Amino acid sequence: MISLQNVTKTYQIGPSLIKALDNVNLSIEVGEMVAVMGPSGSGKSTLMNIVGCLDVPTAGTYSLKDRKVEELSENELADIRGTNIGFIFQTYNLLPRLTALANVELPLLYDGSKNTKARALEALEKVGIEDRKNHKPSELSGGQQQRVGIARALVKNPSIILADEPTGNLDSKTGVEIMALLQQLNKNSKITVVVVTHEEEIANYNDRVITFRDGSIVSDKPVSDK
Amino acid sequence: MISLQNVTKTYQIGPSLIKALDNVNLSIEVGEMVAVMGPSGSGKSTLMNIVGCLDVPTAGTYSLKDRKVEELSENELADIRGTNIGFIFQTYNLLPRLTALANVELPLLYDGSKNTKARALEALEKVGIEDRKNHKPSELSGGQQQRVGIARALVKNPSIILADEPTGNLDSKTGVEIMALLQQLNKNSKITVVVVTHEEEIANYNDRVITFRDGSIVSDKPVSDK
Ligand SMILES: Nc1ncnc2c1ncn2[C@@H]1O[C@H](COP(=O)(O)OP(=O)(O)OP(=O)(O)O)[C@@H](O)[C@H]1O
Ligand SMILES: Nc1ncnc2c1ncn2[C@@H]1O[C@H](COP(=O)(O)OP(=O)(O)OP(=O)(O)O)[C@@H](O)[C@H]1O
Ligand SMILES: [Mg+2]
Ligand SMILES: [Mg+2]
Repeated sequence: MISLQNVTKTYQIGPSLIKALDNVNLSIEVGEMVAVMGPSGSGKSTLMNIVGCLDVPTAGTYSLKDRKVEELSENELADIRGTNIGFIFQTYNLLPRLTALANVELPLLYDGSKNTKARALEALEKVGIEDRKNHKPSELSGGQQQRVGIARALVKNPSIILADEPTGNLDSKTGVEIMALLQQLNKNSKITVVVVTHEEEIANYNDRVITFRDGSIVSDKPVSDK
Repeated sequence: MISLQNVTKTYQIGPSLIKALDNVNLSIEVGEMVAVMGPSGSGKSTLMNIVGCLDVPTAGTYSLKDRKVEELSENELADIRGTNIGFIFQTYNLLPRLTALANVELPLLYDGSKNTKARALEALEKVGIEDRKNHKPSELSGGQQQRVGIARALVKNPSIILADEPTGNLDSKTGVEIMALLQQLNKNSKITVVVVTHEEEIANYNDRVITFRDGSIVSDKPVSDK
């Protein structure tokens, strides 16, 4: 359902050509739970942005549910980003003037949903920060901001969750709770989950681990000890 | 040299009173290397902001080198923040319109130092990202931005380094390199280092581990297996 064929992403900075992704071939099926690992700067966030339709390849093709993303209309793209994909950003990207609750409620308001406050509150409860619902991001700890980002990504029950280092600022216990939540969504609701992580024990909550180095995939293995 | 006596920090949000720090007593001597751990929201960043003179207690006293910080003049405070303390922020706080090199050079320009470009470049080399010196923050990976923040904190050779989760977005190998660098500065140059971390193996690079829960210190122990 997620298919990258010979995907390359390059940037030009002054005289240097940077290859953030270098000829990447990758397939992820519906209902899989996959970890993406690799050194800092190896292309993981770039991959996630392309998979999440937030960025486009310089070369190669990205297909989602058998449709080439470059051939989709702007409306179809907005629909995918808004409804089907829940994105947890590495740097949270919360709106600074809105409270935690309002940040999580916003995606629901955009498509005229009912019951928006109750659903946003339920998402905050799932990540354990409902008691901070009236705080703005600057009034929250780093890990609390991270969890608002997670709640926001989950609130529309997306069919794909892309989590870019969702536990980086969380203590082990809270990190385990988040991974258990993602695992539950994957197993019970068949949601496809991709998690970028630097930690082996977080990677082991997944079925498969893909490892990047310098923009290329260097290994792609099932997680054995289950 | 760092001494908190009965320090409390509270916030009022609507009807709730939040106790971010609750009667904290803590002493850190010159040349110590200390880890601070605890669940998300337990007060670690609040502690660091007070120790770094970026915030003030609601109650209690914070003394730095035997001088009560509340009695220092604005000039003396600016001097401490600018020269003596290198702060590595949990959310990097880089200037978005400046390159990595310019972000690291900025503290040196403020006090009329010589050789600013060379010194900034050397700091970037120490954290392994000199090849990204001309990138702006939005053109860097999460871990690369984190390392620019680390280089900036070290460039003025401060006597105290406060690192709030310096390896949160780094793969283990790069994280180990950063901790080895901090350890080297501590052992060779007698720099006092305080590291907030969620990871046990990072904490073990330190001499002592202080653990917070709900704004209070619940344990304070030496690191035994060295
Ligand atoms: N400006 C503020 N207004 C209200 N509450 C605040 C403010 N800043 C922090 N808090 C609250 O104080 C508590 C401690 O925050 P702090 O940032 O010190 O936690 P932390 O231990 O660093 O957490 P993390 O590991 O998630 O970074 C949190 O519960 C947070 O919600
Ligand atoms: N807009 C840009 N312009 C130039 N180079 C970029 C840009 N965005 C990313 N890069 C470069 O592309 C490479 C891959 O970046 P990416 O953010 O995908 O890494 P990452 O694997 O997510 O790293 P981390 O673990 O540190 O978050 C990095 O070396 C980075 O410097
Ligand atoms: Mg990244
Ligand atoms: Mg913090």
